[in-house]
Amino acid sequence: NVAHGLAWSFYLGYLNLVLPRLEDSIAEFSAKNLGDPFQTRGFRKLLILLPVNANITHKLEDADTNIRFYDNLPNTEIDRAGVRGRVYKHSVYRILDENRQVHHCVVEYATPLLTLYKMSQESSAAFGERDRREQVLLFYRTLQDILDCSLECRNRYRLILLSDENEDDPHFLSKAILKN
Amino acid sequence: NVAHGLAWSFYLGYLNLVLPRLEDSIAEFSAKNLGDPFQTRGFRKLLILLPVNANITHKLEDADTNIRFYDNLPNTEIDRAGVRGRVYKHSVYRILDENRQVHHCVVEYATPLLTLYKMSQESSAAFGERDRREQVLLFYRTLQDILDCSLECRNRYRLILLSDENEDDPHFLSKAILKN
Ligand SMILES: Nc1nc(=O)c2ncn([C@@H]3O[C@@H]4COP(=O)(O)O[C@H]5[C@@H](O)[C@H](n6cnc7c(N)ncnc76)O[C@@H]5COP(=O)(O)O[C@@H]3[C@@H]4O)c2[nH]1
Repeated sequence: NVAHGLAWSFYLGYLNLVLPRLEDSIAEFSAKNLGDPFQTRGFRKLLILLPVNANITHKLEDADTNIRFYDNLPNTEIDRAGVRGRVYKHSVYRILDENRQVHHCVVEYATPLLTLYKMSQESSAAFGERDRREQVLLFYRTLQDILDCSLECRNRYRLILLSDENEDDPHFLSKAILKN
Repeated sequence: NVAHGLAWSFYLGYLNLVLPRLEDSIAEFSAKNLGDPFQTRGFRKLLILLPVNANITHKLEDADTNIRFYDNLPNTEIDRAGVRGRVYKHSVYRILDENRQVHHCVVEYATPLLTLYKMSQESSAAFGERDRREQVLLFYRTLQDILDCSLECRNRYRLILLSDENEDDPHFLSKAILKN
């Protein structure tokens, strides 16, 4: 089961490395940014977006004009498997709510869903569009189970499963993020 | 099958992004480094190490004193799934052969093997040491098949499968790399 391995990979090779450092990263960012954006209306967890159709954009503002890129958190550099100082970073977005108030969030899509999407497009991967949706849900459930048992990652993230029913609402994404 | 998904993830999420840019990256590096290390005895492909026991070190010099970190190739920054300017880089190593000649190589371990290794250590992953070896070999074969069909990646890499029989030779790794 592809999703099972990708969920473990996402946890062991990414979330377990970056989530314990997130608080410090946000603190360092706030120290450098006058009027600490996270102190007013900011959310100090990593928001991880999981669209059920695995339809991922590379720039969140392309999906919703109420979302704007603000800045990146400071880089984390880790020696990994022969790559010296491999860089891990997160992006901070300014998100407008329905009252035009600004919120700052650290948000990104779950990258492994890109793999599921592209596999469903590659005939040689033996993986169709119907498998894809099923695998996204399996990825979500497996990841939930793994993270529920992880002491180091506790309370440092929020998994946001995005259904594809309201995609014609131009502000569907910002609302889904802020609901959390 | 965990290895199947990890091989596709490694190709779709990494090799297919970085291998087409490798030649330019090396050219940019050579332009900045007097006495272009790659012109003398250098290898202009990405050498990807796959130890069958998935035993990966984060710094190659820890595995063999004939290997020394030299420098990193220039960063590549790509907007990926909401992360703005995600950084991709490779490390260049100076490797001594048995005649004490220096060779420069772009080399790294296949990071997904770290996931296989750690899964075999996590009881909740339902994945034992024996599965691990089998999965490394499946990862290798699947990756070979994918890359054989990839026009964009052709001739820009070398997969080096490392058996665990000669691990007591202190220069096993440098010899295995240079044999290629
Ligand atoms: N958002 C995000 N930011 C990151 O920096 C990051 N790094 C990893 N991941 C995701 O975590 C999981 C585990 O990563 P691993 O390194 O074992 O496999 C990685 C790794 O073997 C290789 N790879 C990707 N980016 C790099 C990189 N910069 N340097 C070396 N190898 C890389 O290709 C695999 C798939 O990458 P992604 O498909 O981007 O998703 C990964 C993966 O799902 C990331 N996700």
